Amino acid sequence: PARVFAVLNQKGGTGKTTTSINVAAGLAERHRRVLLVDADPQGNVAASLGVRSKKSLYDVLMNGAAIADAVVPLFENLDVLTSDERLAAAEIKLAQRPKRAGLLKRHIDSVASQYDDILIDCGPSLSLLNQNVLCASTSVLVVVACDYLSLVGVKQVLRTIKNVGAHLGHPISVGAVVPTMYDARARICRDALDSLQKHFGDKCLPPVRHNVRLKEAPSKKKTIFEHAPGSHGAEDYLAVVDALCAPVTEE
Amino acid sequence: PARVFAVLNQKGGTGKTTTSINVAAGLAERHRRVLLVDADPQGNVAASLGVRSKKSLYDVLMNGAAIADAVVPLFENLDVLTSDERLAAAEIKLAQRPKRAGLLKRHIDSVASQYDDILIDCGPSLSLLNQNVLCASTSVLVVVACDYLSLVGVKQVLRTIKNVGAHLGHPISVGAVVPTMYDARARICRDALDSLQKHFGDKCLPPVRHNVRLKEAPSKKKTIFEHAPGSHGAEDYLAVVDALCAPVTEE
Ligand SMILES: Nc1ncnc2c1ncn2[C@@H]1O[C@H](COP(=O)(O)OP(=O)(O)OP(=O)(O)O)[C@@H](O)[C@H]1O
Ligand SMILES: Nc1ncnc2c1ncn2[C@@H]1O[C@H](COP(=O)(O)OP(=O)(O)OP(=O)(O)O)[C@@H](O)[C@H]1O
Ligand SMILES: [Mg+2]
Ligand SMILES: [Mg+2]
Repeated sequence: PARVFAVLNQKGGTGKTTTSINVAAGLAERHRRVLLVDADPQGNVAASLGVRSKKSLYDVLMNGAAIADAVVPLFENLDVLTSDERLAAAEIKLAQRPKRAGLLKRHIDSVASQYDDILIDCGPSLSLLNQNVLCASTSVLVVVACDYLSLVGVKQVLRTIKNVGAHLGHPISVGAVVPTMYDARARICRDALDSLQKHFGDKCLPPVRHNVRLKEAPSKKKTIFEHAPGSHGAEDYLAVVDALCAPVTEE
Repeated sequence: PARVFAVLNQKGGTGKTTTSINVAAGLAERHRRVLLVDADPQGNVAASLGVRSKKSLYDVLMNGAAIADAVVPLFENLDVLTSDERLAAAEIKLAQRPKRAGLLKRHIDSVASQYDDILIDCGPSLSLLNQNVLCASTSVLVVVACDYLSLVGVKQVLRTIKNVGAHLGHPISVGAVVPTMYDARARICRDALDSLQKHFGDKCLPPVRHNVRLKEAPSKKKTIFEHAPGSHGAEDYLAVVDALCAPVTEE
């Protein structure tokens, strides 16, 4: 069955969407069948790839649309399920439903056999919607910018993951930590990476360097591999994909 | 009465907390009496300044504590009202209260006479909590990183501001736009700044340059003025403070 990764950190701007898009594209290039789901009401996956879709995750969760009717085939081996602002209203609606925690999981499970990997890009929060995502996932990709406040945020993410296991009966663990915005010249970045490697060992993947091509790619509606295949950004995301293709420990 | 600024952008990592802290400190140095409120469950204001407090915004909103009992005096002319992860639960609780939109405003109005400026650091979302903040504010400081996805997010922020005026009967406008993470060498940054200046005219303040000292300051629990007074970061935030001390247009 499919591996389902929640791409999460409630700290904003750590590179979750950039990681989701480029890792999904990289896995698809390695002939894995990939579904990229946007669970953030900002809808940055669609904005970054220039994808338009009549139905989004909101229609799946709130109006009972089938995922198969809402996905957009982007490349060979890569389908995208977009989101939009309506998803922000899902949070209040989820609060009122009894079996709310398992809503997304039921939909993800119904398509899991068609994919090898499913990546779910999360918005910067620890909302009910993101708890729903955690309940639908088999492991978590924690994306951490190499700076102090992002590092502080990791403790909260780990607590949330533990709570989902304890209170919602869905044991889930960190599959990998992706350090981003790394600049070897800055001591603050070296210290942050040190601390992540000490804490997570092999689960801490090689860092993605700060690279202006990664900032440019969304404005061109391209992945980093299309926009700047020879850049540090492309090189570093291929290393992340390599690490995820090797046997990933899922405790 | 006090000017109340909501420091907002639902896009994550644009520099809202960095701006809130350093603008609050800069205004206090100019002898304005300032209250800095953290309305983000991440609690990054307290984490960045090393402030510990028994009571936080959660106690004020949910347990009826008075703001005066929860604030921590940080420097001369600067008080801080911190937040913590309990605030995440306030979202669901707010959804169940009838007069929820005006809850924070009632508390802010009760202390407004003691301050010249109140800055409220918002988390990266368009939640009920942030609508509460907008209802308590006299204008909005929109903090936008000079990149494509942040620019895309500004449209959503403007729509939200318009909705608060229309649906919650609290007309509020953009007081100023603060461009951050600016790197003049990168075309994507120059284009982003151009577009902000074209759209917002005088309300678009001079940009805050990308500066590693700003990344370091939170790890030292200092403002940029204490950590690196001669840095670009300190210079640029003083320019923002200057612009805010000049007569600000509040339509
Ligand atoms: N390694 C990098 N080097 C330089 N810029 C980067 C890098 N990774 C991402 N960016 C840029 O930084 C900004 C933030 O990245 P992104 O939007 O992916 O973060 P996010 O965690 O998804 O944000 P949010 O919390 O709002 O969902 C974007 O403009 C992106 O292009
Ligand atoms: N001009 C700048 N140059 C370099 N780094 C910066 C700059 N401004 C902020 N930073 C760093 O970028 C990171 C994100 O900034 P910050 O946390 O203030 O953003 P935010 O909008 O408050 O994030 P969130 O959406 O999570 O609340 C922090 O590590 C901060 O130190
Ligand atoms: Mg994102
Ligand atoms: Mg912040």
